[in-house]
Amino acid sequence: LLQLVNVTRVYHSDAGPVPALGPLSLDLHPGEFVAIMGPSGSGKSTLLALAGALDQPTAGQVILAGQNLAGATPTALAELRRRVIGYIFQDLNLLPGLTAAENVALPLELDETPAASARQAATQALTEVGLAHLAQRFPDDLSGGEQQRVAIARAFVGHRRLLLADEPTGALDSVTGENVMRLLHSQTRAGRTALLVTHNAAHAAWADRVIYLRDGLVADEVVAPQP
Amino acid sequence: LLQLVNVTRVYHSDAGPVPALGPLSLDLHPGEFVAIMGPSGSGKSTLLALAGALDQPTAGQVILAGQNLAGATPTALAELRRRVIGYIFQDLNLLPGLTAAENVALPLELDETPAASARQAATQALTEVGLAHLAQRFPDDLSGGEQQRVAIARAFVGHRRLLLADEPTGALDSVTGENVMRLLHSQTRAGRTALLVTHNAAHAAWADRVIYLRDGLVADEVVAPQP
Ligand SMILES: Nc1ncnc2c1ncn2[C@@H]1O[C@H](COP(=O)(O)OP(=O)(O)OP(=O)(O)O)[C@@H](O)[C@H]1O
Ligand SMILES: Nc1ncnc2c1ncn2[C@@H]1O[C@H](COP(=O)(O)OP(=O)(O)OP(=O)(O)O)[C@@H](O)[C@H]1O
Ligand SMILES: [Mg+2]
Ligand SMILES: [Mg+2]
Repeated sequence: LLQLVNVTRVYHSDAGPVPALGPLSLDLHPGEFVAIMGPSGSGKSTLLALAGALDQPTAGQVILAGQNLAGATPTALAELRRRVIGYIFQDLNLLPGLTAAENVALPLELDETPAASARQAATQALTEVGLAHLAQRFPDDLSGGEQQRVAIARAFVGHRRLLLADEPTGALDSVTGENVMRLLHSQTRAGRTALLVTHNAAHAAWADRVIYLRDGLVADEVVAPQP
Repeated sequence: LLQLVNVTRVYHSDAGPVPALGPLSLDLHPGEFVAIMGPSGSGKSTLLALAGALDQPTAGQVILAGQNLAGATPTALAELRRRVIGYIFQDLNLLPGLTAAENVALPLELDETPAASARQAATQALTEVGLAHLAQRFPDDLSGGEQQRVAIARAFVGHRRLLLADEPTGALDSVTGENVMRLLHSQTRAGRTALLVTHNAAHAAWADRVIYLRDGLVADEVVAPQP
C-alpha cells in the first residue's frame, strides 16, 4: 500500500541544510500495523509527512496505493489525502471554529458524503473514544487529552485505508491510551493499514513490527512475535 | 508556598455548567516536588491554572507566596506570574516569531533583566535540555519534542520559585524525558518547588508525593518512600 524507496528529506534553514531523514526505505502492506520509535528529532514526523503526501522527499520515491507521488497532480494528491489517508497530527490541527462533532465529520463533508451520514459517522467515532457527551464543545473548551481524542476520532471516520498517527497518545492517561491502541489495532485487523509514531513502548507493542529511527536512519527493526 | 483551600472551578459552557474541579485543597511547601496524575478530563490542567494565577476559582482561596490571589491587583498578579512562577503549558505557547533562544529569554526580558545576562541564561537552559545547537531556529522548524524542550527551558530560566509543568514530557522519548525529570528534580533539591502534571508513572516517581485526581476530586495520595 505504501512504499518509501530510498527517500531523503533535507530541510533548508537559515543556518544551512538540515538532513532530517534518509536515505530510508519502507514497505507497508495492506492490513499491516507498523510502529516507529526513536529519539526526539530523529525524523519520525518527517517520515510520516512524506508517507502522507504532505511533504515531498528531497530524493527517492514515495509510492502510495500504486501511485508514484512525484508524478501526481495537485488534484490527485488532494484526493489521496482526502480519501485514502487519515491523519492524526502531532499538533492536532483541530479547527477552533468547529465543534468536536463538526471537526470529526469534516473529512467526510469534504468528500461530499451526505451530511446526515457524515454526522452519524462522527457520532460513532466520538463514542469509540469516549467523547460522545462532548460532541457540541469547541476545541478550546476541551482538555488536552480530549482534544487529542477528537483528532483521533477524525482520523477514524470514513473508509480511508492508511492511518498515519503521530504520537496520538501523548496527552492521554494509560487507560485511555490503551483504549486508543485497542481501537487502532482492531482497525488494522479489519483491513486498514496503520503507521504509528510513538514514544511509548507499551503502545508500540500493539504493532506487527517496530522500526527504530536514529538521526534520520533506520537503526533497528523488530518483528512482533506472532501470538 | 502555595495553598489551595477548598477551591472549586466550574466552567460555563453553552450546554450548562461544567464542574471541572473541586472542592479540593492542596498544601505545597518550599522545595517540594508534587506530581498530579489522573484520567483525561479529571481536572489536572484546571488545577494548575488556578495554582498559577492564570484562572480564578469559582469558590475557595488560592494563597501564593503568602498572598491571597482573590485580593490581588492585576499588577500584583502579573508580577507573580513573571517573577515567582515558571510555566510549562500543555500546548506549549511558544511565540512563532521568536527564535528558540528568544522564547527562552523572554521571561527575563519582561522582568527587565539586562539583555546580555538574559541571553546567557537562555543559552544555559537550552544546553541543559540538549538544544544549544537549535537556539536560532524558529518553533515552526522544530520537531514536537524539540518545541516541548524549548518550553521547558523557558520555565527554568531565572530564579522563579514555583514551577508548574503540565505534561512536559508527552512528546519526548524515554531517554530525553528522564533527562527532563532529572533536571526538574535537581531544581527542587536546590530549593525550587514543582507541581508536575503527568500521565507517566515513571516520571511521577521522581516526586516526593503523588496526588491522584478523578472527576475533579482527590481520589488518592501517595507519599514517596524516602531513599
Ligand atoms: N473552557 C472550558 N469550558 C468548558 N469545559 C471545560 C473547559 N476547559 C476544560 N473543560 C472541562 O473540564 C474538565 C477538566 O479539564 P482539564 O483540562 O483540567 O482536564 P485534564 O485533567 O487536564 O485532562 P487531560 O489529561 O486530557 O489534559 C474536562 O471535563 C473538560 O472537558
Ligand atoms: N521546518 C524545518 N526546518 C528545519 N529543520 C527541521 C524542520 N522540521 C524539522 N526539522 C529538523 O528535522 C529533524 C527531524 O524532525 P522531526 O520533526 O521529523 O523529528 P521527530 O522524530 O518527529 O521528533 P519528536 O519526537 O521530537 O517529535 C529535527 O532535528 C528537526 O530539528
Ligand atoms: Mg515529531
Ligand atoms: Mg490537561
